[in-house]
Amino acid sequence: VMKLEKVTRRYTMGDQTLRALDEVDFEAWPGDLLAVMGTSGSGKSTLLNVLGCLDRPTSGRYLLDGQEVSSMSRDQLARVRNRTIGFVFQSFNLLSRTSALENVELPLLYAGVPTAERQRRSAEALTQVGLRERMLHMPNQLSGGQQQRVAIARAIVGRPKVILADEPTGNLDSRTSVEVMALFQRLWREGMTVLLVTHEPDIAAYASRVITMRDGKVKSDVRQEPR
Amino acid sequence: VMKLEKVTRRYTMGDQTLRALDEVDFEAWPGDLLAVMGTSGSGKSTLLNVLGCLDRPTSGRYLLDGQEVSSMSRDQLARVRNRTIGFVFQSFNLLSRTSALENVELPLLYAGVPTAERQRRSAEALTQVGLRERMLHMPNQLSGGQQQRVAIARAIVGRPKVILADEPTGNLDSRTSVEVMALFQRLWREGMTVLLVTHEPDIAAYASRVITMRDGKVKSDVRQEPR
Ligand SMILES: Nc1ncnc2c1ncn2[C@@H]1O[C@H](COP(=O)(O)OP(=O)(O)OP(=O)(O)O)[C@@H](O)[C@H]1O
Ligand SMILES: Nc1ncnc2c1ncn2[C@@H]1O[C@H](COP(=O)(O)OP(=O)(O)OP(=O)(O)O)[C@@H](O)[C@H]1O
Ligand SMILES: [Mg+2]
Ligand SMILES: [Mg+2]
Repeated sequence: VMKLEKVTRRYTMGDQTLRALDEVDFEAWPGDLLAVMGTSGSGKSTLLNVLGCLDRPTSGRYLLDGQEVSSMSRDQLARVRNRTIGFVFQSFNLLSRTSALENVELPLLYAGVPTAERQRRSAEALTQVGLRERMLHMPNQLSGGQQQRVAIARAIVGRPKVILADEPTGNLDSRTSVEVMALFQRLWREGMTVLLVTHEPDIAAYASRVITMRDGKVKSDVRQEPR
Repeated sequence: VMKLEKVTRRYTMGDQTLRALDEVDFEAWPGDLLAVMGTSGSGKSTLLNVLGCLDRPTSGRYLLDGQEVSSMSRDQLARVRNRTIGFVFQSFNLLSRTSALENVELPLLYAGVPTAERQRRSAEALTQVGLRERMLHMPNQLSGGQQQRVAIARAIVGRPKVILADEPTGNLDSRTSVEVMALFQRLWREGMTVLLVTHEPDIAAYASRVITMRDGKVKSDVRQEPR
């Protein structure tokens, strides 16, 4: 469903060049529940951003559902991203002046879903992440872990084909993390492909496949029995 | 060194009242390396914000070094905070238009430290968190875990008496987390009091004391042999 061929993402700062991704060959299959691990700065977020069409490779090809992403128009890309991909950002990226519920409604608003259905589905997504009691709070009236869960609810509400989650349990206690991983596993069994960046082995244990990155390269790629 | 007496922090939203802290009696001693654990929304960040003078209790008393904080003037409070406390925020709070180095220099700038010494000490703090190669990067040119480490460097550069760290390893892989905890332990043995919020038992294992919060209350308080 997602294929990177010799993808490099270079950053140039003055006379220095940094390869956040270095000639990466990578393929994600429908039905993957994939954990991406690796040290701080190894390129995990960059990988996810390229897969999520939020960043373009400096060289190499990215094929999404068989179609080359660099050949799509901006409109096409925006539509594909909204319909196909749900993204949980490492720093949440919530709109600070709208409530948790309104933040979650955003993808459905773009997709033209009618108001009643939009609100019902958003309330449901927030309930699934344990935030029924906090739906009308603004982001600055929420704890760090609650903001993270609003970001997760927003990523899943549109029932996308693929969920890309960057450290979705980074601010969550063990019990809440287990609830979120159970939710991701349930969505996965219902047919969603899930890629999540995590630095915690206990969380990676829920995945069916684990890749490890270092210095912009994929160092290992292992299938396993999910927890 | 820090004492909360029957401290409550209430939030009122319409006709609802939420107690983020609920009649908390708490004391931190010089020489503590304290881990604060608890579920998402249990009040950990609120506790740290009150201890760090970034938030005021709705009722109860806060004594910092024997002095009642509510009786201090705004200037006094700002000076105490700058000189005594180093704070690592759950969401980093870096200035986006200045480099990593300049972000770390900020507490020393407020304290009137001369330029050469300020830059030397800031470069040293960044080296201690493994970011020597990234000193001149802007925050948006850094990975999540690198931004977190800039926030840590900024909190320790002023050699404060107390470090309050809210999930300092939340975005760090295991190896980098171990390096950060070794750094905190080294500062602790040099005489700093360290309070850190964490949801990871492996990180709490480095502490000499662990408190657990739930629904705005301190549920348990246990001394242990640090890892
Ligand atoms: N401005 C506010 N208005 C209303 N409620 C608030 C406000 N700020 C925080 N809260 C609530 O106070 C409670 C405690 O928040 P706090 O940030 O201290 O939790 P926490 O233990 O740090 O959680 P986490 O582990 O998710 O970071 C939460 O339930 C939150 O919704
Ligand atoms: N705009 C930029 N300019 C220069 N370098 C950048 C830029 N953005 C990212 N980098 C560098 O690219 C590397 C990879 O970053 P990335 O965010 O993908 O790491 P990561 O694996 O997600 O790390 P973490 O676990 O800390 O979140 C880092 O070393 C970072 O400093
Ligand atoms: Mg990252
Ligand atoms: Mg918090």
